Amino acid sequence: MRVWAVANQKGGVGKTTTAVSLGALLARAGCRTLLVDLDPHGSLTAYFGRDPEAAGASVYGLFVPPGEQGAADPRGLAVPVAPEGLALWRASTAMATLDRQLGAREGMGLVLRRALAAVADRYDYALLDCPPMLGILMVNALAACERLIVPVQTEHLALKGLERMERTLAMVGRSRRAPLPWVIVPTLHDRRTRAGAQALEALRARYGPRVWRGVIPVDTRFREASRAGRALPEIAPMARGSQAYAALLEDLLAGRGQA
Amino acid sequence: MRVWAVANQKGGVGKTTTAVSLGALLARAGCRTLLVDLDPHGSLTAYFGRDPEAAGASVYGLFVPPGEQGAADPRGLAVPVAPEGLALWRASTAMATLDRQLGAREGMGLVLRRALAAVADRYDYALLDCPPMLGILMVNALAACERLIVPVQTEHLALKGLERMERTLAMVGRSRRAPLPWVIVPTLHDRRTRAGAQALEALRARYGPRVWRGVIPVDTRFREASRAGRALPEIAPMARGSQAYAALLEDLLAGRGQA
Ligand SMILES: Nc1ncnc2c1ncn2[C@@H]1O[C@H](COP(=O)(O)OP(=O)(O)OP(=O)(O)O)[C@@H](O)[C@H]1O
Ligand SMILES: Nc1ncnc2c1ncn2[C@@H]1O[C@H](COP(=O)(O)OP(=O)(O)OP(=O)(O)O)[C@@H](O)[C@H]1O
Ligand SMILES: [Mg+2]
Ligand SMILES: [Mg+2]
Repeated sequence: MRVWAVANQKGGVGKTTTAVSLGALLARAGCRTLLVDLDPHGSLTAYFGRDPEAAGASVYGLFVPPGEQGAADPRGLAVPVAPEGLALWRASTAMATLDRQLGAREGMGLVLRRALAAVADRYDYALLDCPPMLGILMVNALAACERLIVPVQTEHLALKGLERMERTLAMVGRSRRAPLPWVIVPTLHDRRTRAGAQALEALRARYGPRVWRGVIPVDTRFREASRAGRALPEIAPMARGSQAYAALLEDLLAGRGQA
Repeated sequence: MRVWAVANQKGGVGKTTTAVSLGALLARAGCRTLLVDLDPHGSLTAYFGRDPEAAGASVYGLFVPPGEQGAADPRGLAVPVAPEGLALWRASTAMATLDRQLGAREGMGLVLRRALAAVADRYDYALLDCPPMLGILMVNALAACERLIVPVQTEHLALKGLERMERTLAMVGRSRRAPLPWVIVPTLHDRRTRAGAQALEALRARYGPRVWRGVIPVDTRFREASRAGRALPEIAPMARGSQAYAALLEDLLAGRGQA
């Protein structure tokens, strides 16, 4: 099983949209794919019509010691979502308390990695959707994944935030055995504005081959898809947004376009 | 001093843009205004060209007990930003560790409220920019403010997230003396799309008078303003985005348009 994380501490840059879109494309290509919602706000969970406040098993239960009340067995956590071949580990709002509860306790950074190892035979890919905050959940994702996808809006402030992300990765990277390959994906790109083109140029100039060679354009059909609770590549594979994510997936699978 | 917080656990909905725009409008109207960056990612701090990773006093220091290394005196924290009459309490990335450090320690929810009380004679308004995560920093903001502004993108998923925000407020509200008045501000509204109009209608149908009567339209000039490190109402007061925030401020000051 290949584990990819999608993360950026900046909010609203297309993390969840990226996880949903790539997940659906992988499932349509016949790969058994698991989506994991690590955001206590539960955007990915809500996207597929499930309630992050409902009772029942969620990623939160993975952080409860086995045998205790509320502990979750990773083998019984997945719920099927559309399209066929795609499954989801739900988030719950209780996850917002994890940082406070676990505090500085040792060894809580590998919970997710161990849980994913327990289901590694069932899936070909696992995509981790991270919250917009550096905390225990993002640390778990960075420790569990073998590749990181960083969506970045092509606008000036977002570039400044990326430098901080880079330092976070260096910090977390020290506790991994091998450096974590990561790719920057320009998202919400608006061709019509000068500011968008300038930001994209600055991104390529600053990060070179680490930036994917394409862009994910602004496509209002993403909103229609989220309203329908379906991935855009599933309901409109020829839409501009779907085509862009399909091109990204092709490059990721071919190992192109990232350092 | 009037204290307003700007919060939404959903990322990228225009929280920072709202704080910057209202702050600049208040300063231009002659009100002494303090902006407080509560986001460890430091978007508001970076907006005004300051580095959230730089050493030096920041909001983090308010959570360090007085007398200890790194403690900050609220009276010495503000840095002036443009336009004249606007000041900033900087964020630092170290704030991302506060939840883990403070854990379940009692009484850490009133740190900000006490710090703002120490400077209440110096400002007419304080605007608190919250991170996209329910943690100790947002809890402090909700305990310190007397009014809450919740920017909501006019798209379907954002509406689902608002129900969770409503429950969070009810939860936090129990520890306040008086219920917290809050207003929903539709942001990033795109008149051209059907999905935008439908989401706005659904928002008004569901939340009625709690939704501000206007909308903040998508305006690409916000990006140009952030590139220049200036508030849009300061550099282009006649731009659509500036006019919308000016109309919002007028209603907020007149007590109109919110329950
Ligand atoms: N390429 C795109 N074109 C148009 N709209 C998009 C695009 N990508 C994402 N969106 C929209 O932008 C908003 C933010 O996207 P999304 O929720 O995926 O970001 P996020 O980074 O996961 O946010 P958060 O920080 O809250 O987790 C959503 O309304 C989504 O529908
Ligand atoms: N009305 C608008 N029109 C066009 N662009 C906007 C508008 N409001 C905000 N933006 C842009 O959208 C992006 C997100 O805005 P902003 O950073 O203010 O959101 P936020 O809610 O503070 O995000 P975070 O969750 O990361 O704190 C920024 O690039 C900003 O320039
Ligand atoms: Mg998300
Ligand atoms: Mg912000």
